Amino acid sequence: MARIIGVANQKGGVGKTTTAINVAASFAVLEYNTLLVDADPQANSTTGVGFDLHNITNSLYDCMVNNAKAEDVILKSDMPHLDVLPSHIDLVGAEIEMINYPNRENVMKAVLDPIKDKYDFIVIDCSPSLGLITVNSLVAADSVIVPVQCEFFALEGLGKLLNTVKIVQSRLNPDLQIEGILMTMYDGRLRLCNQVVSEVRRHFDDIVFSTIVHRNTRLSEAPSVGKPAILYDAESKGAVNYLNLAKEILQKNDMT
Amino acid sequence: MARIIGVANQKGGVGKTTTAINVAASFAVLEYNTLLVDADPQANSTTGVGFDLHNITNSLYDCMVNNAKAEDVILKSDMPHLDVLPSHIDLVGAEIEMINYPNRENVMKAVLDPIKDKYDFIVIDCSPSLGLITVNSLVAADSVIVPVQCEFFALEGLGKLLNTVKIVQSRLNPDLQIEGILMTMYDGRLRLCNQVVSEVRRHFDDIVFSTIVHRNTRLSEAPSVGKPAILYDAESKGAVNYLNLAKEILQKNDMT
Ligand SMILES: Nc1ncnc2c1ncn2[C@@H]1O[C@H](COP(=O)(O)OP(=O)(O)OP(=O)(O)O)[C@@H](O)[C@H]1O
Ligand SMILES: Nc1ncnc2c1ncn2[C@@H]1O[C@H](COP(=O)(O)OP(=O)(O)OP(=O)(O)O)[C@@H](O)[C@H]1O
Ligand SMILES: [Mg+2]
Ligand SMILES: [Mg+2]
Repeated sequence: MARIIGVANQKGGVGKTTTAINVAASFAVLEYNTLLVDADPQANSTTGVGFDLHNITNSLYDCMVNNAKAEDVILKSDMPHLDVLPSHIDLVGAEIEMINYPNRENVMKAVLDPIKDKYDFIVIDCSPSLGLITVNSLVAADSVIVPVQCEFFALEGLGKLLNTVKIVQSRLNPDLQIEGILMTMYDGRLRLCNQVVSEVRRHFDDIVFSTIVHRNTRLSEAPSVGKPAILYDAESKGAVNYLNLAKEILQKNDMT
Repeated sequence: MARIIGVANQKGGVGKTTTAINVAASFAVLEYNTLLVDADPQANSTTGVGFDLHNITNSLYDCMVNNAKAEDVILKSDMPHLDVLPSHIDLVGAEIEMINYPNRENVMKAVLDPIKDKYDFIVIDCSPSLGLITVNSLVAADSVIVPVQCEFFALEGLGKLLNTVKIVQSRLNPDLQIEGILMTMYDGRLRLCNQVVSEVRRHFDDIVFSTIVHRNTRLSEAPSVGKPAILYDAESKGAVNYLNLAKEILQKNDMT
């Protein structure tokens, strides 16, 4: 039975996609069967692991709006143990189309339930919004990773996201946990970075991952060749950070 | 009569807010009457120029959904010649509330029309989405600045945004122009950065600003003290880049 982990933060550019791709790839390298779900119409997770959007005919959109089965849409990536449920720009329209569904917050859960037994982990990459698709991801998820860039605006948005998680827990998914807050793009030479890390630790110490992801150009280069960092440059600081994160999550859930 | 400039890109974290705040502040320093409109429920432009969200009672939400007059909601900032039309988290709900408005794409235009004569420039900071509020901004705008981070994913999203601009031009606002594509967070030492800049120049050379905004920690520190970079550290590379951008826009529009 898969553990479903959402990666969410309405603040843009904080490293949601980079985290989703690389933690999923790290689970796959450790031989856990993993599915990466791209729930962002930008489809960055889909292209970041090497798929060409022109070749994508069916996507998460079809599962959520046209009743397509997830297993008929899922693609095998270049990596063993890593499958992808791709996104498509049509997903932008799904929110409006689903507004009047009777069970509009539970659509993603219904899409993923039939395939939950085939995987150890399902990782969902969310768009920079707290709209209906992100809420669907939080309802389907067992837990959520919150990437937080070591920047002022990212710190500001953290409270709003944790509020949303509380609302989802109280009304839609009481079992939703916080897998952890992940500090991203950390650069130890910058005063602001260190201030933000200590501020987040001060308020949320018990849920901040000990793994910190450093700013590392290999992480931003890797998607341009359609590979997770661990395939692009396994020795890089970024790849090592994400492998450590995967191990920390396994330990925390007594799965090692 | 104000020139209304939207700052938009559905890719998150590319520097929309940083650009909106600092180009608006640069126009104000050059003594052009400027209004900064925060059209993002995250309200980063509002806090980035020093306002405390707890003190914001009326916002753009009230103008768009509750028929409040812009002039009753606008706040004076610490800088002469710079006013702000603040945002609020309620704006998240505005998209759903406006879905059934007869003229749902023209609401922002109707909000700004009555005050257009009081300003030389109105700069609109958009959220990382192509939803109804962003479309409203593009309909109200005379032109749009597209910030593009020197990264792979930002390059990928550019085509989608330019497509959306074309759709808005053909159906809703035929006068909408592209003010320019602005390369942001440029670091000349990184190969990927240089590749992205030359790729954007290759495809869109005629609309790329010659001003490039460099990665500069002063730009990310300034919002934590609620000031535009030009007030926080006028000598900094970031502040100088944005002043040059303002001058480039003035020259382009024969306003110097
Ligand atoms: N640790 C890191 N070091 C260097 N670059 C990084 C790092 N993490 C992410 N990046 C780069 O920063 C940019 C933003 O990251 P990413 O796209 O993963 O964020 P996101 O939260 O998914 O954005 P969006 O809100 O648009 O979905 C990308 O270009 C990515 O390659
Ligand atoms: N040129 C720059 N140099 C250094 N840091 C920058 C620069 N431009 C922006 N930043 C920082 O990068 C982060 C992202 O920028 P910003 O918030 O302006 O992007 P955005 O596109 O408005 O994000 P969102 O999609 O969430 O609205 C912020 O923390 C900001 O302070
Ligand atoms: Mg993303
Ligand atoms: Mg912003």
